[in-house]
Amino acid sequence: MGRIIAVANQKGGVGKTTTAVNLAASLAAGGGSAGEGGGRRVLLVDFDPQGNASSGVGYSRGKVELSVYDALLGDVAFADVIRPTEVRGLFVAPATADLYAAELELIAEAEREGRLARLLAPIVDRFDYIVIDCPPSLGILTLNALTAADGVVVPMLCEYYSLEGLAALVDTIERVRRVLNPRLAIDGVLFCMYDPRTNLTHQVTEEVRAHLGARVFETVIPRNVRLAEAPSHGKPALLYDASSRGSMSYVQFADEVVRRGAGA
Amino acid sequence: MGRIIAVANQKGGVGKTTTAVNLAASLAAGGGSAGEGGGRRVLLVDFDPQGNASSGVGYSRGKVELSVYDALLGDVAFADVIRPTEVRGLFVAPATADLYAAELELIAEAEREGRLARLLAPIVDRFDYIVIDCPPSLGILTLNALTAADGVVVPMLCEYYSLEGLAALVDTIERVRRVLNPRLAIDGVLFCMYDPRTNLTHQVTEEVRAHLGARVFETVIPRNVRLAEAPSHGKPALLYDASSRGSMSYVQFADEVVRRGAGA
Ligand SMILES: Nc1ncnc2c1ncn2[C@@H]1O[C@H](COP(=O)(O)OP(=O)(O)OP(=O)(O)O)[C@@H](O)[C@H]1O
Ligand SMILES: Nc1ncnc2c1ncn2[C@@H]1O[C@H](COP(=O)(O)OP(=O)(O)OP(=O)(O)O)[C@@H](O)[C@H]1O
Ligand SMILES: [Mg+2]
Ligand SMILES: [Mg+2]
Repeated sequence: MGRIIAVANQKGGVGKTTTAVNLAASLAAGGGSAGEGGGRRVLLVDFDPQGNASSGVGYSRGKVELSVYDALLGDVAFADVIRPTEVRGLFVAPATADLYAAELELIAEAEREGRLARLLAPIVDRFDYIVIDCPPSLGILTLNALTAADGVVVPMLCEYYSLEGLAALVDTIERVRRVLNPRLAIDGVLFCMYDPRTNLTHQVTEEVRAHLGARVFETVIPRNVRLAEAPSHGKPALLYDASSRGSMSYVQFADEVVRRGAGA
Repeated sequence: MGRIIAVANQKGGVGKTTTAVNLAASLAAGGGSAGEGGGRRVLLVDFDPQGNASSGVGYSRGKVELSVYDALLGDVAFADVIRPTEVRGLFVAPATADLYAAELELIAEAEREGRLARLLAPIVDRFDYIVIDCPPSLGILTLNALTAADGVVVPMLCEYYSLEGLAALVDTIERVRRVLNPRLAIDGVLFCMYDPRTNLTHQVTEEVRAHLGARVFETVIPRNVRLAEAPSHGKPALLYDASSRGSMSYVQFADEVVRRGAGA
């Protein structure tokens, strides 16, 4: 039974897409403990109309035929939207700008927040993990992702505006758990573009650990230009520069996600 | 007659709020040419439910009584929402999380995109500039800001995902100009967190200048931790650390905005 992970934070530019792409790729490539053999099957769902996660794995705007919009509001099965990527075991359900219309079109629907969960139900057993990249908002697309998910990974920067938004996000996750999806848990906060040299970093990490305790991942992702370069080649860091600090930190992060999930 | 500037980009975390706050503060503090004497009157409108621009000038969540939501959907006049800040000549119309509801509530309204323009019309003459901070989306709030504005400042990072979103934003601005607001112009793209040392920076700036030509500001904003620290003190950089490279680059930027506008 695949575990569904939403990567969400309404604060913009905190590393959601970079985390969704590189976590999904590292999970697919990593064999986990010896007994599991090589690789897992992982699906990356791009649920942001910007389509960054899609282009991050090689499906830029021009290369996408069917997208998540067609499954969400058209009459296409979700399975028909799924495409392979250059990483063995990693598949993607790409997004295009059509998805901008979904926010308006879904509003009139009953049970509009449960749409994605219903679409994923028939295919969740085919994957070990499903990773959903969310847009920078708390609107209907993010609510759909939270309603479909088992856990939420919350990327954030060690900066004030990121900290300010955390309370609103945690409230939203609690509300979704109470009303729409009782199994939803916060897997953890992931510090991205982490710079240990500034006071701000230490002030923010102390404050977050004080509030969220164990729900903070031990792995931190350093600022590393190779992570910002990889998307222009349509590849996850693992394929672009596997020995970079950025790529290695996401491999370590994937291991921690598996370890934590195993204990769940 | 005040000039209305929207600071917009659906890509998250590119420096919209940091630009809106520090541009507004620098415009208010700067006297411009000798003839103008000291200071101008500037209004900062926080149109993002995250409320970051509000807390960036000292109005964090607990300190806000009336917000833009009350004017937009309640029966409060916009003038009653406006508050002074610590910068002489700078005023703010703050936002709270209530604004999240506006996206849904405005949908059923006729001429929903023109709501903000109608609210600002009675007060625009009281200010030299009105600067609007937008959320990271192309939804109803950003469309309202673009419909009310004379010009758009587009902050962006010199990174691939930022570049990818530019075309969608320019298309949206063109659409608003054709259908909703014929005077809307792109004042320019502003490179934020600019790091001259990476190849990526030069690849992206070349590509943007090739497409947008003169609609790129000469001023670039360097990455400077003092800009990220200032919001935790509720102050624009001008009050937090006026001699920092970050603050000085925004003073220079404000001068360029005035110079370009004068030629308009
Ligand atoms: N650890 C890192 N080191 C260096 N650059 C990074 C890192 N993580 C992300 N980036 C870059 O920072 C920018 C923001 O990251 P990203 O787009 O993943 O954030 P996001 O939260 O998905 O943004 P949005 O809110 O727009 O969806 C991108 O240009 C990305 O390439
Ligand atoms: N020039 C700079 N140097 C260093 N840090 C910066 C700079 N500009 C912005 N920042 C920091 O980077 C983060 C993103 O900036 P900001 O919040 O202004 O972007 P935004 O586009 O308004 O984000 P959102 O899409 O969430 O509204 C913030 O933590 C901010 O303090
Ligand atoms: Mg993203
Ligand atoms: Mg902002």
